[in-house]
Amino acid sequence: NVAHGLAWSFYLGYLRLVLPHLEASIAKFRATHRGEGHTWTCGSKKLLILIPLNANISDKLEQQDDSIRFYDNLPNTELNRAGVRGRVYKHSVYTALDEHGTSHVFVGEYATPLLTLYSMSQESSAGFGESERKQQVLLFYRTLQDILDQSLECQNRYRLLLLDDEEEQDAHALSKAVLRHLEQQE
Amino acid sequence: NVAHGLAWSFYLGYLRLVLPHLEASIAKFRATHRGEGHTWTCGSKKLLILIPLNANISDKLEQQDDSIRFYDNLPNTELNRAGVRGRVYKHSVYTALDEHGTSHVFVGEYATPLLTLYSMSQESSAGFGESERKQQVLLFYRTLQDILDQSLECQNRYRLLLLDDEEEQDAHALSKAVLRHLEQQE
Ligand SMILES: Nc1nc(=O)c2ncn([C@@H]3O[C@@H]4COP(=O)(O)O[C@H]5[C@@H](O)[C@H](n6cnc7c(N)ncnc76)O[C@@H]5COP(=O)(O)O[C@@H]3[C@@H]4O)c2[nH]1
Repeated sequence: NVAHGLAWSFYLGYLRLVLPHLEASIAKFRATHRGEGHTWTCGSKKLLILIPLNANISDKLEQQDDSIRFYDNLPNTELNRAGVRGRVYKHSVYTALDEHGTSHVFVGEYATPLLTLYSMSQESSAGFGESERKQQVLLFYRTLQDILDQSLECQNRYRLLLLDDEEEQDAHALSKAVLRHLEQQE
Repeated sequence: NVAHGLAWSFYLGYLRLVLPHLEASIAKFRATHRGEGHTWTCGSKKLLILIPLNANISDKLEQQDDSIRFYDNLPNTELNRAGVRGRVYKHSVYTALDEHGTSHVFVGEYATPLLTLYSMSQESSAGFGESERKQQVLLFYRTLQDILDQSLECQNRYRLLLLDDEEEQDAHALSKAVLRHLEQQE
């Protein structure tokens, strides 16, 4: 099952390497980005991992929802990996505007392996089509949840946001999901 | 099958994005690294993708074989991917000493998904063990070969080096495999 392997790859090759550095990165970022009028909450210190059920992923979050703006990148983490010297790992920081015009900070990105699931469903030689894709996204989500629940390195450092494709009619579905998460963390 | 999905992911999420930029990166590198006493050949302009059958991967190639030295990194490629702004992709350049003491340049790295296969075989909850791992590495290799054979973006820009675990007794197995490839390209 493709999604099972991609969930393990996402954890073993990324989340367990980067999440332990997240808090320190965010602290450095806040020290160099003071007084810029944005609201930081407890939820701002977790990596929001966006998982859209229809695997429809933008390269820039603000293309998905105009209440979202790119703020800046966190400082880089560099690791020697499998022959690549100083491979760079980074996360992007965004703000989401609520209905009062308050700008809330969050660190977020799509679960990149979903791009693979999406592209594989378009390549006839890859062996699965659009109808299986949604099942594979759900399998990815559940497998990742199980893995992360057992992971000490990742505990309390992330939040998986499963985004329903039925809410796609709402141009602000993404910022609303993010803001709901940030409120719940308070 | 885990290896099938990882091969597709490696192609769709990495090789087809980075290989088209390789030649230009190498040209820039050579312009800023002139007259340093190393030999460049046609084979030096392809990405050597190392696939050890026992999935035993070092983070630094020179740890595997002391005839290999790290030279420098190619210039970075930055791409906006799934919400990460300016995600960095880079390759490391190495030299391999032949038996006459000539230092040959190559751009090489292990196939990163093999790290996932290796770690999954160590995690009991991931669903496969050491005995299946070798089969999965072979499946990865064959699937990747088939995908790359059909890929216009990647044609002539890479070489897959399958490294036999029986040659592991030879401390210079890796540099010999690399040098054999470089000679064949002449
Ligand atoms: N050598 C090498 N250099 C790279 O820069 C690189 N980037 C990706 N890959 C490999 O290609 C394949 C597809 O990548 P994808 O991004 O879809 O999944 C990635 C992605 O979802 C996440 N990830 C890894 N590195 C990053 C990163 N820097 N930023 C965001 N996500 C990342 O974790 C998954 C597994 O990563 P790797 O296990 O390192 O191997 C990947 C994978 O096999 C790379 N391999």
